[in-house]
Amino acid sequence: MGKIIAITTPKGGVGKTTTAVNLAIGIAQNGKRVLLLDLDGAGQCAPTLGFKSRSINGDILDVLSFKKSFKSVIHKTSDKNLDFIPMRGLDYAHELKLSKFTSDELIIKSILSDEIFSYNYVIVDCPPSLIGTTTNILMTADSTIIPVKASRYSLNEVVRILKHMQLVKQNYNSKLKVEGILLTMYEAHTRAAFYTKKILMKEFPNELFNIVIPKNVEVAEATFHNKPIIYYNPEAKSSIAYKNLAEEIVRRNSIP
Amino acid sequence: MGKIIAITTPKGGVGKTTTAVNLAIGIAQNGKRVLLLDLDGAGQCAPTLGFKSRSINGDILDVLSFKKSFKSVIHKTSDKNLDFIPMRGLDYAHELKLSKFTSDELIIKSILSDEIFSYNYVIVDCPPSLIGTTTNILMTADSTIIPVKASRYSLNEVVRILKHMQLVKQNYNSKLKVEGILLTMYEAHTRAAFYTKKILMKEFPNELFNIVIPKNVEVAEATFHNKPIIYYNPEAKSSIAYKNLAEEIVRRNSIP
Ligand SMILES: Nc1ncnc2c1ncn2[C@@H]1O[C@H](COP(=O)(O)OP(=O)(O)OP(=O)(O)O)[C@@H](O)[C@H]1O
Ligand SMILES: Nc1ncnc2c1ncn2[C@@H]1O[C@H](COP(=O)(O)OP(=O)(O)OP(=O)(O)O)[C@@H](O)[C@H]1O
Ligand SMILES: [Mg+2]
Ligand SMILES: [Mg+2]
Repeated sequence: MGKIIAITTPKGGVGKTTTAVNLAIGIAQNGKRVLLLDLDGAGQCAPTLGFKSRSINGDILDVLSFKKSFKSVIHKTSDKNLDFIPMRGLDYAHELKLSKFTSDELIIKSILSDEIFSYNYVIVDCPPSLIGTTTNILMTADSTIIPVKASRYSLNEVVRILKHMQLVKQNYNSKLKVEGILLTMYEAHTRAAFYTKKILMKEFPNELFNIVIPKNVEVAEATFHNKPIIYYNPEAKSSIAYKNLAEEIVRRNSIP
Repeated sequence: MGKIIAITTPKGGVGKTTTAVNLAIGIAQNGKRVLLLDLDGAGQCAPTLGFKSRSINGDILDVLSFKKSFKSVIHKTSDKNLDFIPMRGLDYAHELKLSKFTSDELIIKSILSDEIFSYNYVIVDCPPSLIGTTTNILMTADSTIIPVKASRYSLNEVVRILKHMQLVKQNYNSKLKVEGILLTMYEAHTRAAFYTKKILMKEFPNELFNIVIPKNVEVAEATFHNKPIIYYNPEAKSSIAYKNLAEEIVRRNSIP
């Protein structure tokens, strides 16, 4: 049964999509079968993997509206170990539709069940929100990765998502746990970075990944070439960090 | 009648809150009466202005639930020209409640009307979303400022919010226009910045502000001191840029 890891925090712009795509690739490069699932209406995983809108034939919203089967919206990628379920960039009407579907917290869990057996990992990109698809995936996920960009705002949101995970764990999904808190776009020389790391090491020492994703201007540059950093420049420090993170996750979850 | 300017884009983490708070202060420093309204459930304007949760006595959710009047949730700040309506950091249940209230797009417009006459400007911080409070405020706003952090992701979301604004303008709020597209946390030496500026100058030459908010590590640092950058370090390049932006907005809107 595939391990479902949701990349989530209600804080915007901290590297959820960047982490979801690069980690999924990193784990696939370790020989594991991975499904990347985009649950954010902005649909930014697709351009990151080089998918143009005409090469997308169906997304999770089609499955929720019973227009397509789950299997039919699984797209192959250039990596034989990585499959992908996109989300097209939703306009207002479709965002409303998605919001209405997912006000039932168990709807995504109900459509996922059988199909994901053939994957070792399902990596899920979440929108910057607590409600909607985020809660839906928490109902069935094994764990979460919580990205944090150095600032008090990001830290405040760690508390918000952890409280919510506690609620979901106690009432619906007892297996849910934190895979780890991940420092992203980290600028080690700044005070904000120093304060953030210090607070996380004090309050969440067991959850904080040792691996840190450094800030690297090429990550944003890569978005103009429709490539994730791990393909755009495999030697970039953040690519190496994502590969190390992938190995760490695979190692932890392979222990008999 | 106060001019309502919404700071909005569905893209997360591009400086909506930072812009809303610092611009509101900048305009107040120009002698104008300003109301800062936080419509993001994360409620990050309050800590930025140094408000602890115990000094918040009511927010917009209280008004929407008919627990408090609009007037009663207006908080005074250290600046006599700046008043503030906070949002407490919402837990899941309250985010759901807010989402249900605001599925009626005209609810916020209906509670705003009379009260805002005494302000010259109402600056509104929006969540990273198209639906909910964002659409509500677009129904009654005069204009929007769309922050953009240099990346293809941010640019894709500019298209999404502009399309949505067009829909709102045609069907509900004919006065709605773009106050400007604002480059934030701008690192002029990077390719991503070069590409982003080039594309915006080509596609939205009339909307793109000449004023650019430079990246400045002290902005995130200031969040640990519960101060906006304009108070934390008034001489920082981004503080000066926000002051210039405030002067530009006041100048444009004072023309007889
Ligand atoms: N390590 C990094 N170094 C520099 N820039 C980065 C890094 N990781 C991500 N970025 C850039 O920061 C921005 C935010 O990242 P991303 O969009 O992945 O965050 P997100 O949390 O998914 O945002 P949203 O809340 O909008 O979904 C993007 O422009 C991305 O290119
Ligand atoms: N000019 C700047 N230079 C450096 N850092 C900045 C700048 N402006 C904002 N930041 C930092 O970038 C992060 C994102 O900014 P902010 O939270 O204001 O964005 P937002 O669009 O409101 O995010 P959200 O989508 O979560 O509401 C914050 O940590 C903030 O401190
Ligand atoms: Mg994202
Ligand atoms: Mg914000």
